[in-house]
Amino acid sequence: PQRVIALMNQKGGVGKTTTTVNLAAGIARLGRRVLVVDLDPQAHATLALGLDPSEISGSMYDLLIDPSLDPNQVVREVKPGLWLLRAETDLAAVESELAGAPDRHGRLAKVLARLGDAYEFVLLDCPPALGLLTVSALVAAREVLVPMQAQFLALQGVGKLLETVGLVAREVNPRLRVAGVVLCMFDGQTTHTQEVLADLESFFTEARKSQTPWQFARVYRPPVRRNIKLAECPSFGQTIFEYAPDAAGAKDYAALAESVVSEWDSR
Amino acid sequence: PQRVIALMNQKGGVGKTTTTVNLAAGIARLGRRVLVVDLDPQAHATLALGLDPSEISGSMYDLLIDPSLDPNQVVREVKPGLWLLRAETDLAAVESELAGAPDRHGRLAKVLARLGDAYEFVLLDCPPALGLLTVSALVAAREVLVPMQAQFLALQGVGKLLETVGLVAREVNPRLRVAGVVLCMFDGQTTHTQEVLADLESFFTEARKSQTPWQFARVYRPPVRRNIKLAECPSFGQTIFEYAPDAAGAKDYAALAESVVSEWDSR
Ligand SMILES: Nc1ncnc2c1ncn2[C@@H]1O[C@H](COP(=O)(O)OP(=O)(O)OP(=O)(O)O)[C@@H](O)[C@H]1O
Ligand SMILES: Nc1ncnc2c1ncn2[C@@H]1O[C@H](COP(=O)(O)OP(=O)(O)OP(=O)(O)O)[C@@H](O)[C@H]1O
Ligand SMILES: [Mg+2]
Ligand SMILES: [Mg+2]
Repeated sequence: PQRVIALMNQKGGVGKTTTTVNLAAGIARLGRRVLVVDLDPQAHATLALGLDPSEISGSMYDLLIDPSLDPNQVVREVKPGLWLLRAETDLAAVESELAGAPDRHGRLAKVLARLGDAYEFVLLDCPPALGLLTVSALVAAREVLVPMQAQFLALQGVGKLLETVGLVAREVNPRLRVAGVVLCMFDGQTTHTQEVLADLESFFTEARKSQTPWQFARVYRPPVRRNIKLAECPSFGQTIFEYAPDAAGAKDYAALAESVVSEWDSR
Repeated sequence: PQRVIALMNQKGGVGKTTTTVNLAAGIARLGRRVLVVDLDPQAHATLALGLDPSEISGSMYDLLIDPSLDPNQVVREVKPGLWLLRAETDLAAVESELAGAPDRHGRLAKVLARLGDAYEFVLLDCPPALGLLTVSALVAAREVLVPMQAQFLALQGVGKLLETVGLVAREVNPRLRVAGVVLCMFDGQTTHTQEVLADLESFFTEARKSQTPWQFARVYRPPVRRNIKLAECPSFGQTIFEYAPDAAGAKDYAALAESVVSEWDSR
């Protein structure tokens, strides 16, 4: 069995890619096989894992456009124990190119199915939008993690996000669940942040009474603190554990990886 | 004559709205009449200026859909000397609703033309995308400011951004110019940030030799430092000058407003 998680948030720059890459690295450090699937035409996860985005050698785009291709030929081990199904900028065209195709939302799920159980953890890095690529991720995934910032304006987008998750769960993927929120770039010092955190917590407490995909969602602890090392390591194509293993960012993503793995093992 | 500036960056969460709102407030503080045009279906500028996004009383959406409406009836003075042409979530539909209309990219320009010279400074807050709303802003504006972070992944999107500006300049708006970059959430302490800043500076130095809309673009100084007060004040519907007039965020946006006004006066 596989834990397949979509990291989604239509808001830009909230920590989706940083979380996908470093959570995956944390999982690999715990000795578990993990696949990162880069679904963003910006290809930032691909870049952050050390690949040259202009070197075209088979990518997510090809697999979505031509379902007869074998994804096992495209996936590469980019760090020890960490595999990548890369993106490239052509992916920006996939929405319009597949606009007519009736099976367009299900193609990613089929690609993952062809990879079988080779990877125990699969993390899908979504673009900042609620279009075809993100919806495909929600169709293919079993769970959702929402990276976000503990800021007032960040709360505004959550409703729309959950509406989309609810829609996919009702129409296509009834087993889809929101595992929870990962607070990124956390600046715990202020009343403001604490208030936003409290808002989120009470929202999830209320949700327990609901029959929604986020009924058992939670805020993952500890939050991931703001740490400049996390912004630097992508420019070297390194994960935080390679670049600055003693940094706060490494500690926080190691802790998140522990949570994600242990709650899976004890399910 | 009017200084009409589009604040654009297709990347999300980089400081477009925070800069639009607080630069506008800084300009109003200097005694100049300023209009904020909220072009984002998220309506964050509208929210940050104290309006209730669910209170529908005429908005950007209506003016784009029905060019016979008078924008003077929709614009409101929301702070002393600061007017707002508000957005609301319906704006998300405008791209598909106007998809067939041949004049769709020019409608915003016509709306602004109907407001005449009532406002000396007009700031257009763009959504995180390069779609109809952003392109309309580039057609309507005379200049572009690019809020961005001094981070590696942020640099990756600049090429695409300038490509879009160049396209609009060639096809529709030959007088469009990129005034420059506003560095937001600046964390000046590290080598990384200094390197990204140096990259940007040398890019603009090179651009002097070009015949592009960004030939005379520059990095505005000082950068706007990361300051939690700037993240807090939207939740009170206040600008930084109302909420925390002595904070670093207020100083930095006051300095930016000085630059934007004085370079206009001395043109
Ligand atoms: N905890 C952190 N501390 C400091 N910087 C961070 C942290 N997390 C992310 N960043 C930086 O913030 C920026 C945005 O993060 P990231 O790219 O992960 O967001 P995203 O949600 O994937 O963005 P997009 O919507 O463009 O895909 C990046 O430059 C990243 O390096
Ligand atoms: N200098 C700063 N210091 C601290 N927080 C900031 C600063 N500038 C912006 N922020 C916060 O960062 C978040 C993103 O900023 P903002 O909304 O201005 O970006 P944006 O580019 O308009 O985003 P979007 O792409 O969603 O429109 C907001 O929560 C904002 O309050
Ligand atoms: Mg990303
Ligand atoms: Mg904004």
